[in-house]
Amino acid sequence: FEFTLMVVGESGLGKSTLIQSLFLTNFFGNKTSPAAGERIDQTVSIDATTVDIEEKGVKLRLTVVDTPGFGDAVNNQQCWQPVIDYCNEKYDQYLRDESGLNRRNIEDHRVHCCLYFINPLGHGLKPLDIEFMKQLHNLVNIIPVIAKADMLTPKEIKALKMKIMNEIQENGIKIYTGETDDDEEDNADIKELKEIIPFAVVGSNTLLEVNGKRVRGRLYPWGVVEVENKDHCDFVKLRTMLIRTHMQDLKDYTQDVHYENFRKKKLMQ
Amino acid sequence: FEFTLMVVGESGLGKSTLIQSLFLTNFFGNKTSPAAGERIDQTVSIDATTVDIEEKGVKLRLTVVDTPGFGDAVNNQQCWQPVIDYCNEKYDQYLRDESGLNRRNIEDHRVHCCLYFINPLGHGLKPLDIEFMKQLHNLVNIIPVIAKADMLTPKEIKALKMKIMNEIQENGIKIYTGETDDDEEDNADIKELKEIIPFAVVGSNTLLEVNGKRVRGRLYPWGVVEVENKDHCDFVKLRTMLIRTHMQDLKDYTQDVHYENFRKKKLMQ
Ligand SMILES: Nc1nc2c(ncn2[C@@H]2O[C@H](COP(=O)(O)OP(=O)(O)O)[C@@H](O)[C@H]2O)c(=O)[nH]1
Ligand SMILES: Nc1nc2c(ncn2[C@@H]2O[C@H](COP(=O)(O)OP(=O)(O)O)[C@@H](O)[C@H]2O)c(=O)[nH]1
Repeated sequence: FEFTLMVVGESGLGKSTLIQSLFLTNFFGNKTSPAAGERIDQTVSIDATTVDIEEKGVKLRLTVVDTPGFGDAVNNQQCWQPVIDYCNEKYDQYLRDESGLNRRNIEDHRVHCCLYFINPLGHGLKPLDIEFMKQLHNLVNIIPVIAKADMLTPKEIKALKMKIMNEIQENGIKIYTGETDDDEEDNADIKELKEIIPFAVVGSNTLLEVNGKRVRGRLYPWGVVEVENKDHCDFVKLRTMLIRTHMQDLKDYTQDVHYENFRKKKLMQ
Repeated sequence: FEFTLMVVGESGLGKSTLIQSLFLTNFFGNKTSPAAGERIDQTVSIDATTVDIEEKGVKLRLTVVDTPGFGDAVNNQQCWQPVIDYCNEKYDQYLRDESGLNRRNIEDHRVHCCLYFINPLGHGLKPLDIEFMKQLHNLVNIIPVIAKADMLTPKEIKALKMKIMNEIQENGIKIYTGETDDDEEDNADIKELKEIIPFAVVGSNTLLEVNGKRVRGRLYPWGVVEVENKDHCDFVKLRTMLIRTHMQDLKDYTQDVHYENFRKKKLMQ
């Protein structure tokens, strides 16, 4: 089973920590963030790392595509272009493989899901967030997450989610909500997902002891944030959707909608 | 007693909340943040609000200069220029008043202190932070603060402060540390300040009850962050320095160093 997950967001939003919390594997190795002075004209690079992991007895070849440099410069004009190029390159490659002789063993390197990390600090989406999602929503499944949600009170999370969803609607952005046309029997799940998105996540690779239990969390002078506590954040719900209930659907939707979109455009040229 | 405090940092860093927590007065009124879509080409505006307040029996005419739009656009090139222009305008005005007939009643609108809000999310200073401070450190007293410090554990705060101070030193940036040449007797205070800067602050205008006491704080499912608790953040230390111990020194340093700098350059033209 192959799956490619792309991770996009400015540096420091806890992306590597979250990926490691989700898959319990360190995908980003020992990254060294360049000094701020060097990042002034930095461009976006695309780094793909593939690891074979096992999830509930299922062997999974997971590729995580990181996008260091995204949103970090003083001038972020067009910083989404390398991401668009990467997705198109993978579609191009798949199209060639599909039309080739050895069709039975095609490797699927297409991006099946893009986790877009939203900065929890602002008053909603930034211009860059809107621009990115508009440029990519017809190219790849986008799941927006509110990063480092432990800096928001429950009231603030609720208000921010509403604001973000309104801005997404107003800008005609289509994000992945796990909804498909033939979803009669899935209605309860879909409805629940639509109410949670964007997922307010907290990640941690630190093990702490709380009430005699070992939990992943963040220790503050005023309390412990438990990553897997549903009252503390949506980490468990994101993990469930991504790995347990919707992994196949994310691949199907990529194949049936985004890739088809690409094929049509390509063949009409 | 007049004092002008400028507040700089991207929107959402808790600037208005912190100013209100410091002076218990709402300087920013009911601001409406423009929708993200409108902020793409937004420029920086400079808004000054003056309020007469009383601090420990001392009447203070406090002007807070806000800089909405700073760092919020997709392209933030030169977004510090309006701030530089504003500071120079005030120096220009003072120079003219000083050379005029009515010298006894000069109003001092010069910026005595610039609180620069650093985003706690990143891995240190951003290119924009460095550029801003380099452009303004010879023009105005800069006091850097780490905004929304309740999203960092004590260990992370310590590491971030060290990283920021290293980056400030490496870039030859001069920030205000309350240190003057004739500081023999102040050594203990100065030393303490130098170890705390940048102040890791948390602000709140919500009153909560903790152990029977009413405190300003933020209520999370995992605990309460108390703004005035020294174990929780440096809010009290910043307030003490700004309002109690160093307000006069900030004005003196502006007059004796920054303004003199300006005067020399102006007279040599
Ligand atoms: N407050 C908070 N901090 C986090 C969270 N996840 C990670 N961090 C911290 O944020 C810093 C940067 O995390 P990292 O995963 O390297 O961010 P990345 O640059 O987006 O990959 C580290 O100090 C982490 O401990 C979170 O959910 N909440
Ligand atoms: N986590 C955290 N949130 C804060 C803090 N101060 C303010 N906020 C919240 O951040 C949001 C934006 O605050 P605001 O003062 O309007 O930010 P400004 O745009 O920089 O003026 C509000 O929801 C505040 O309640 C803080 O110290 N920590």
